[in-house]
Amino acid sequence: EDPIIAGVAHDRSEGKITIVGIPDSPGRAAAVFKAIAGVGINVDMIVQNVSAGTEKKTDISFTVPKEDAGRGVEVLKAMQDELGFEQLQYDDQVGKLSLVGSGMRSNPGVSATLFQSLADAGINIEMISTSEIRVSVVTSDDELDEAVRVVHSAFGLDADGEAVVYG
Amino acid sequence: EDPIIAGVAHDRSEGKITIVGIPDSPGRAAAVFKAIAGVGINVDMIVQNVSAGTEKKTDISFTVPKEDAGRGVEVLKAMQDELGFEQLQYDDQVGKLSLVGSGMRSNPGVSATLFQSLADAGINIEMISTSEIRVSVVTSDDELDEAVRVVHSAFGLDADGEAVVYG
Ligand SMILES: C[C@@H](O)[C@H](N)C(=O)O
Ligand SMILES: C[C@@H](O)[C@H](N)C(=O)O
Repeated sequence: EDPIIAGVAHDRSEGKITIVGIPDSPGRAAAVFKAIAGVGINVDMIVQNVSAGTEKKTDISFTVPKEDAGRGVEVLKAMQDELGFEQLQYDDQVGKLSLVGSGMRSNPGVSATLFQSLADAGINIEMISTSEIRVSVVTSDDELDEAVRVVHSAFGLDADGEAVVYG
Repeated sequence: EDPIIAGVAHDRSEGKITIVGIPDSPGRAAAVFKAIAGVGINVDMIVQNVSAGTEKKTDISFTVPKEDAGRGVEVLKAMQDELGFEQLQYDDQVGKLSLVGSGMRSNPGVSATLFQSLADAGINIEMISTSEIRVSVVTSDDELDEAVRVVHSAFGLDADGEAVVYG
């Protein structure tokens, strides 16, 4: 199936909280997001990779509206002993870019092209999270506008071909 | 907006490749996925979290059809010097579960409920990747059927309420 690229969405309204070195054992993610939901904070992106080292610890990053991030950090700090994580990081200079389309799973060249366009512009990819219809990357906020420009150009989209698509 | 839970999708056809300790600098992700695309391997999920430690290294995990994983591992092993990663891991006992719906971003309790249902069953969440319409977790393959059962139950879905939805 040919991929369809609907457009590029971008967002700089979110801050990113990273829980560093949380034990990779059942119940930790639940406790984190129960606490965050419990203080009424909406969560956009959640990314957690495997615990790859010898320590059976991993990191959980998630994004929230900037105006709520302070409360999220406070709630989690107060749970540090209970959750057992090593460190909490907060980044409010977050840019999120999503390539929106379909058929991207069966067209791995699409992700490769996206990543290469950012690489050619010297833009670092801080996080990656994908679905069948959306490849999302997080860059720094101050690189986001350039990122949007180079991605439009790489896919032959015109500069105002923004897709308002959710996925 | 109230969340709508359409159903639960699950998949055990994929293997997971984790590139451990790759330098977090522009061009690395592009090189990885150009190589994978270049040998015609479809990629489903890509997850990369931030480089949180002092070393400016991170991990990139991605899933591919099991029958292609061997080729993917070979291609990346051959690039170890060029890419500069520490280690390659391959896991072919991967279960992927996705809660599919809408409005989940503005209803953080939905993710919390998903994670809690797995925690209560003692099921470890190895990876998390979310979008507005899908919360995906990776568990081990042998816990996947139980995971699907407890998630259906937690959301009051009947056992054959599987959604064939892509997102
Ligand atoms: C790290 C966290 O996701 C843990 N593995 C859990 O199941 O809750
Ligand atoms: C780790 C990898 O994503 C790197 N940050 C890059 O931009 O390619």
